[in-house]
Amino acid sequence: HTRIIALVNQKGGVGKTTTAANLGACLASLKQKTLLVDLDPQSNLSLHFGMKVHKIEKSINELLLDENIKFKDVVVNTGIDNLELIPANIELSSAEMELVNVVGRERVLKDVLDDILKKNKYDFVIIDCSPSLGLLTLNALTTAEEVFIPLQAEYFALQGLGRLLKTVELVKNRLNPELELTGIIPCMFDVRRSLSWEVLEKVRSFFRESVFKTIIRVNVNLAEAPGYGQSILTYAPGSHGAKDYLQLAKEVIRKGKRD
Amino acid sequence: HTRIIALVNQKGGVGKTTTAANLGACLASLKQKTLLVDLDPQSNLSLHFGMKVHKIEKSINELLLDENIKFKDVVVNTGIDNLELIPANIELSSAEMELVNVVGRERVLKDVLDDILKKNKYDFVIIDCSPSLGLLTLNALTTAEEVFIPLQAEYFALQGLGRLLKTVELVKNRLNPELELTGIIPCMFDVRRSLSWEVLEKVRSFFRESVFKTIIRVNVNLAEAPGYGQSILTYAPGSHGAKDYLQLAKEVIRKGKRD
Ligand SMILES: Nc1ncnc2c1ncn2[C@@H]1O[C@H](COP(=O)(O)OP(=O)(O)OP(=O)(O)O)[C@@H](O)[C@H]1O
Ligand SMILES: Nc1ncnc2c1ncn2[C@@H]1O[C@H](COP(=O)(O)OP(=O)(O)OP(=O)(O)O)[C@@H](O)[C@H]1O
Ligand SMILES: [Mg+2]
Ligand SMILES: [Mg+2]
Repeated sequence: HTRIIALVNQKGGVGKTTTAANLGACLASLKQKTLLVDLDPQSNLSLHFGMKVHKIEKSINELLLDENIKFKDVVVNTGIDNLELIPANIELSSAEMELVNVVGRERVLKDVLDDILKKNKYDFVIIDCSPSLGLLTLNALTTAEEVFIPLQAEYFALQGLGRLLKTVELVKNRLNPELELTGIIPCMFDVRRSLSWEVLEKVRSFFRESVFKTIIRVNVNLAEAPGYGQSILTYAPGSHGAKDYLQLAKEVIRKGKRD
Repeated sequence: HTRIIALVNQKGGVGKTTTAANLGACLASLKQKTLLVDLDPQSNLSLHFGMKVHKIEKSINELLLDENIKFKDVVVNTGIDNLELIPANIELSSAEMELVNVVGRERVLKDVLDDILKKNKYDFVIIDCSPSLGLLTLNALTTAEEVFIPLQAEYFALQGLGRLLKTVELVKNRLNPELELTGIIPCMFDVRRSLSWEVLEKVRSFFRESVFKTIIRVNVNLAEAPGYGQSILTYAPGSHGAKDYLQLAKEVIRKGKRD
């Protein structure tokens, strides 16, 4: 059974894309066939793997809006075994406007992915979202069976959590009964700051097992890797960043989906 | 003449809100009467000043959509002399959907602010935006005469710059001929990382005088201050964060608008 995971947080810059790229790469290294979906018009996930996004003619945008475009026309290799990507480019920002008047506008991605998974076998699908709770993110939440919330242990990140969980609940009740919050991932964690530990403490006391035990520490290699179009496993395999994301991948496999 | 500034960057988590709050507070401390406008449904700027956003009945949302609501009904005190705020709350996220079908949808904020500035004198208006280039941000760009771009010196932040500048150009040509890019503000700058200096070098060689000389360094006090509802000047007046934002405020006053 394919695990379909949406990485969602409307707070910007908390590590969604970095987690999609590196958790994906680590799952692939553990022999889990993984499909990454870039659902952010900023196309940072596609850039993370060195895609020249302004040159891509067919991407997630065409897959969502044009029935003649097939999965095999858009899916690309990341250069990593067991890891494939459906890239995005800036055209995706117009999709959000175009979807507004489509019947069943929140389910467009789900129909596309259901079709793909009938013919192609993946162990994991990971969807990277933009920092918003708009129509594209709602499509990700309607398609996914699990939500992972990358969270930066800082004040503003904590404030937005309530609204995010309400949205997840609404989607679960109205559009996708399968949807579960599997976990909150502490990202960009600076172990030297008392603020980080204070926020983590609050989150753990409130969300208990829904917080992954693995903490992703701040590590400059994680910020440098995308500049070379590489995952952390290729760019700096011995770094904290690589260790933390490998540990997270193992915990994700072990933990399974909540039911 | 009132300087109207929009803080824009669709990349998330680069320091937009932190700059709005602290640049605002520093300009106010230099006797510049300043109005902050929170145009992000996440309402982080309102939270930064300790507002209980879920309890606010009248905010920027009502000011934009309800003609009976007046400026004096929504403007609040920040507790700092010379610094006032038009707060936001989550209702603002529905405004973006509602504005889609309004005639002249990009000019709604401009009409509101023009009206305010006829009756109230401010030296500066600073508008905080969400991490997107949607309708609310377009309203900010149509209202402002100057754009400041808070930029984190990292790979993804650099990637989005081209698109942001194209959008600014489009708004200038079609909606707001007054609009100028005054400057790029290096934010959350970690002086120990070579990545930071490499990115800054690229930005400076490309944008020359459009990059502020002041660099806002990473400083934990800046991340802690919002948890107490305070600006950096109140929370940690002797910190790097306070020094950097004070220096930025002085440079903003000295530099004036580009023409
Ligand atoms: N653990 C980490 N250590 C150091 N830098 C990190 C780490 N995780 C992410 N970064 C860097 O921090 C910035 C924000 O991360 P990222 O872009 O992944 O966040 P995001 O949530 O996807 O942002 P957006 O909301 O804009 O989509 C990036 O420049 C990234 O390279
Ligand atoms: N110079 C700095 N030093 C340390 N922390 C900072 C600094 N500037 C901002 N921060 C922290 O980094 C995080 C991101 O900053 P901020 O929220 O201001 O960015 P933003 O661009 O407004 O984000 P969004 O795109 O979600 O609106 C916040 O937790 C903030 O407290
Ligand atoms: Mg991202
Ligand atoms: Mg903000």
